[in-house]
Amino acid sequence: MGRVIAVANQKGGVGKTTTSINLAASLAAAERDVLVIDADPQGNLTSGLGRKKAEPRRSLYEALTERASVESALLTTDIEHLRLVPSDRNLIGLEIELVGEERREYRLRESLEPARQGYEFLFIDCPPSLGLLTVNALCAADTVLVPLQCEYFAMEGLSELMATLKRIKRTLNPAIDVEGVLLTMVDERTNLSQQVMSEIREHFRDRVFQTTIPRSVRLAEAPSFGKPILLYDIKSRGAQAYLELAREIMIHEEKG
Amino acid sequence: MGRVIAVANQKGGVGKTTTSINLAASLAAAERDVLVIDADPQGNLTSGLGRKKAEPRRSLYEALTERASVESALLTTDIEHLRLVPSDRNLIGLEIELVGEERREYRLRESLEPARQGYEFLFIDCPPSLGLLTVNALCAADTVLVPLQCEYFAMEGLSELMATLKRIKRTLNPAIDVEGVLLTMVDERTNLSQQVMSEIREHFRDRVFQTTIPRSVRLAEAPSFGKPILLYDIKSRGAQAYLELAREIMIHEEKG
Ligand SMILES: Nc1ncnc2c1ncn2[C@@H]1O[C@H](COP(=O)(O)OP(=O)(O)OP(=O)(O)O)[C@@H](O)[C@H]1O
Ligand SMILES: Nc1ncnc2c1ncn2[C@@H]1O[C@H](COP(=O)(O)OP(=O)(O)OP(=O)(O)O)[C@@H](O)[C@H]1O
Ligand SMILES: [Mg+2]
Ligand SMILES: [Mg+2]
Repeated sequence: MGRVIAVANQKGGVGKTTTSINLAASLAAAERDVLVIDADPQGNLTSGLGRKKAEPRRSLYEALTERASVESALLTTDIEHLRLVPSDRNLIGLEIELVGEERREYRLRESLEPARQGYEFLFIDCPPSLGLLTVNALCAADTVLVPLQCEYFAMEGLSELMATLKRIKRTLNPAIDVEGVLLTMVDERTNLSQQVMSEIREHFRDRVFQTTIPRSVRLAEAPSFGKPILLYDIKSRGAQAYLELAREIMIHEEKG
Repeated sequence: MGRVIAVANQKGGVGKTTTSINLAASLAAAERDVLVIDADPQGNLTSGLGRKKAEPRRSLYEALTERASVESALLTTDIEHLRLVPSDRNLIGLEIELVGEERREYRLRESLEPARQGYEFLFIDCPPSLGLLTVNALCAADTVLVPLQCEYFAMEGLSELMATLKRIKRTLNPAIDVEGVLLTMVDERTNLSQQVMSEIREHFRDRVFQTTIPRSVRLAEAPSFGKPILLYDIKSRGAQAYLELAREIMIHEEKG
């Protein structure tokens, strides 16, 4: 049974999509079977993996509204062991469309159920909000990976996110746990990064990944070529950091 | 009659809040009367101006749900000519609470109406989504200022934002116009920034501000002291850039 990991943080621009793309690609490069799901109407994960929005096709929107399996909307990617469920701009209206519907928080969980045994890891890229799409991801997930930019506004949102997780664990998904907090866009030279990093490590202790992701412009360039960083520039610090993170997750997995 | 400017972009982390705080503070330093409204449940604008969430008080949430004037929730700030309408986490549920309500898109416009003549500029900081809060801001606004990070994912979202603006202009607010696209977090040294900047200037021509905002860690440090950049470090490149932007907007204002 594959592990479902939601990549979530309501603060915008902290590296959710960059982490989903590059962690999934790094695990697939290690020959693990991986599925990534784009639950953000912006569709950055979909285009970051080279699938422009132009083609008319099925997406996560159809799977959720038709209560169908996500397998009905699968796409291949440039990486052998990596499959993608693309996003669609119609996801914007889902929250209103499902008002009043029974079990609307479990739509994604039900659509993922038939697909889980085909993959070892399933990542869900969340939008920057705590609305129905993110709640669906947190109800479908075994764990949540929280990318965190080492800056003040990102720190501020963390307590809100943790409070939401507690509420979800109490009411909708008792099994959910924190996979880890990932420090992203780290610029070792600034005091701000150092200060935030030490505060986070003190507060979250062993729930913070050892691996940190440095600020590296190559990571921001790769999506314009529709490629994960390991296909764009494997020698870059960004690529090495995500390969290291994949190793850390696989070791943690083996320990059980 | 004051000008209402929505600061909007559904892409996360592009500098909406940083621009709202520092542009408003720079105009207030030039003795213009300015009101900033925090329409993002994250409340970064509120805390970035030194008003922690702890105090029990009225917020934008009460003004919108009670159909009261925003003046019923006003706070002072460290800057004489700058007033604030704070956010509240209850704003997260507004979209669901107002489902089916007549004219739900105009709540903010109606709450701002009585306050407009007291200010020359009124800025609305939007959340990273195109949901009801941002639609309310776009229905209340005379113009929209679009902060844009010079990176691929931010570029991708621009066409979606412009399509939404056209739809709002056609159906809900025929008077809305683009104040300008502001290039933020510009790192002159990278090809990516140069490439994105030239594409944007070609596409948007005179609707792109001459002023650009450089990446400057001082801008990211200032919010942890609850201060706009001009009170935290007036000599920094970030402070100078926002003062220059304020001048550009005031000159544009005088030309009519
Ligand atoms: N480590 C890094 N170094 C440099 N740039 C980065 C890094 N990680 C992400 N970026 C860039 O920063 C921007 C924000 O990252 P990304 O889009 O992945 O964040 P997000 O949390 O998914 O945003 P949103 O909240 O809009 O979904 C993107 O332009 C991305 O290319
Ligand atoms: N020019 C700049 N140079 C360096 N850091 C900046 C700059 N502008 C903003 N920042 C920092 O980048 C992060 C994102 O900026 P900000 O929070 O203002 O964006 P936003 O668009 O309001 O995000 P959200 O989508 O979550 O509302 C913040 O930590 C902020 O302090
Ligand atoms: Mg994203
Ligand atoms: Mg903001």
